Amino acid sequence: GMPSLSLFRLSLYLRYVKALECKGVESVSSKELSHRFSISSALVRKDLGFLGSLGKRGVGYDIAVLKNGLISALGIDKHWNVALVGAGRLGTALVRYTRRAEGPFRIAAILDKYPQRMTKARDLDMEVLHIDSLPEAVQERDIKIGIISVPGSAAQDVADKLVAAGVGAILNFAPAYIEAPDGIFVHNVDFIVYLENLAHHINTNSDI
Amino acid sequence: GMPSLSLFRLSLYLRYVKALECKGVESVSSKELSHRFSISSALVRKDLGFLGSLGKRGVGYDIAVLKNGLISALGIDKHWNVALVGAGRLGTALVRYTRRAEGPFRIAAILDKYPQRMTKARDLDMEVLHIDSLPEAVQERDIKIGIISVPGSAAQDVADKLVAAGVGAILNFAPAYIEAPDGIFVHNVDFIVYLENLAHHINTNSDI
Ligand SMILES: NC(=O)c1ccc[n+]([C@@H]2O[C@H](COP(=O)([O-])OP(=O)(O)OC[C@H]3O[C@@H](n4cnc5c(N)ncnc54)[C@H](O)[C@@H]3O)[C@@H](O)[C@H]2O)c1
Ligand SMILES: NC(=O)c1ccc[n+]([C@@H]2O[C@H](COP(=O)([O-])OP(=O)(O)OC[C@H]3O[C@@H](n4cnc5c(N)ncnc54)[C@H](O)[C@@H]3O)[C@@H](O)[C@H]2O)c1
Repeated sequence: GMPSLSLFRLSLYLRYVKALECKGVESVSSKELSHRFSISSALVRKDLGFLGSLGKRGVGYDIAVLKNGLISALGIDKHWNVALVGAGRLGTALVRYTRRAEGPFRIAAILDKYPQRMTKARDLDMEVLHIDSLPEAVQERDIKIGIISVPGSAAQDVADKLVAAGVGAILNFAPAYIEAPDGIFVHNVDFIVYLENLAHHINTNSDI
Repeated sequence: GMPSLSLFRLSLYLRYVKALECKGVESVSSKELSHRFSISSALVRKDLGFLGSLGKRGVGYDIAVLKNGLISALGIDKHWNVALVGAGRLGTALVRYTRRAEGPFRIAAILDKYPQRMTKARDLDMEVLHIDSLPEAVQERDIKIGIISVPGSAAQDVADKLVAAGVGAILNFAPAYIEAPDGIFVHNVDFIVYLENLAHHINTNSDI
C-alpha cells in the first residue's frame, strides 16, 4: 500500500482541492500544491503518482479529476458511520463540525455517561444515548470508527468498550495513551503539538 | 534548520517520553520509539541525531536527558503567551485542555464578540474580553500566537485582527483557508483528516 505519510498528505491535498473547487478554480499545478504545503513539487508528483497518471505537463491537474482520484485513493467514497463517546464541550463541537463538513463520515451515535444532562445543555438536535447501549448501537448502525472525547481517566475504559462493541478504529482526543489489540487502529490527537510546531517556527523564523 | 516533518515527530516523541517519565520509566530505545510510531529505527535515530549524541548503543536513551534534549531542540523551554479568539464550545475545551497540559503555552487572553454571554455559559474561570481589546491584550501580555475558534465566516476577519495586533503565528480551527502575510506562520487544523486516515487503514487493513 501507500506509505502512511503520503496518505496523510493526500488528505490535505483533497481538502485544498475541494476549497479550490468551491471557488470555481478548474485546474491546479503540482507547483501550487508544493507551495501551499511547503514541500517539493517532486514529492507532490510522487504522491499523486499513486493515483495513476492524472496530470498534464505544463497544464497541471484538472480539479474534478484530481478530487475524484484523491477520494478514491483515500478509500473514502463510501459512507462511514461513527460513534462519538463523551458529549461534552469538545464532543459537541466535533459533532457539529462533522455534520457541516458534508464528507463521508456520519456521526451515527452520540453516547455519554449522563445523556439527559448533555442533550439539554449542548443543544444537540440528536438524541444522546447512555454509554451502556454502545454495543447495540455499533451493531445496528454498522459503526466502524469510535471517537473518544471523555476525560483522560475514563479513556481506556471507553476504548475497551468500543473495541468490545466491534469498531475497527479509534480517534482519541483524551490526554491518555490508550491500548488496543493489534488490528484496531488508534490515532491520538493532541493539538498542543501544533502550538509547539508554530513556536519553533517563530523561534527559528524558518519556513513551515 | 531541521526539516519540518522531523520537527513534528520530535513533538510526538516528547509527548510519549513525558508519559513514560510519569510512569517512572528510566530509559527508552530507538526500537521502542520506532514501534510506537510505526517508523523505522533508522529514522528515529536520524531525528534524535539533531539533538546531539544522546543515546548509548545497546542501552538506549536516558528518559530525563532525552526529554530535556527534545524540549530544547523544539525551542519550547521558554513560555509562550497565546490569545484564543472564539470562546465557544471548541474554544472553551481548548482553553481547559491547554491549562491542564502544564506545558509552556499559557492562554493569556480569551476574546469573543459576545464576552458576557460566554463567561457565564462556559464556566471559564478567566475573564473573557471583547474582541475589540485584542491589540492592547497582545501588546500588554506579550502574546505571540493566536488561536482561531470562531465560525468559518468570521475566520479571515479575526486572522487580520490577530496579525494587525502583532502575533507571530496563528493556529486556525475554523473551516476556512485564511490568508496571512509572509513570515506569519499559519496552521489549519481539520480533525476529519484523521478520520480519513483511519478509514483508509480499515479499508486496506494496513499498518498505520
Ligand atoms: N486532544 C486535544 O487536542 C484536546 C483538546 C481539547 C480537549 N481535549 C480533551 O477532550 C476531553 C473532553 O473535553 P471537554 O472539555 O469536552 O470535557 P467535558 O467535561 O465538557 O466533556 C466530557 C464528557 O464525557 C462524559 N463522560 C465522562 N466519563 C464518561 C464515560 N466513562 N463514558 C461516557 N461518557 C463519559 C461526561 O459526561 C461529559 O459529557 C478531555 O479529556 C479533554 O482533555 C483534548
Ligand atoms: N478544525 C476542526 O477539526 C474543528 C473541530 C470542531 C469545530 N471546529 C470549528 O471551530 C469553530 C468553533 O466551533 P464551536 O462549536 O465552538 O462554535 P461556537 O458557536 O460554540 O463558538 C463560536 C464562538 O465564536 C464567537 N465569535 C463569532 N464571531 C466572532 C468574531 N468575529 N470575533 C470574535 N468571536 C466571534 C461566538 O460568539 C462564539 O462564542 C467553528 O468554526 C467550527 O467549525 C473545527
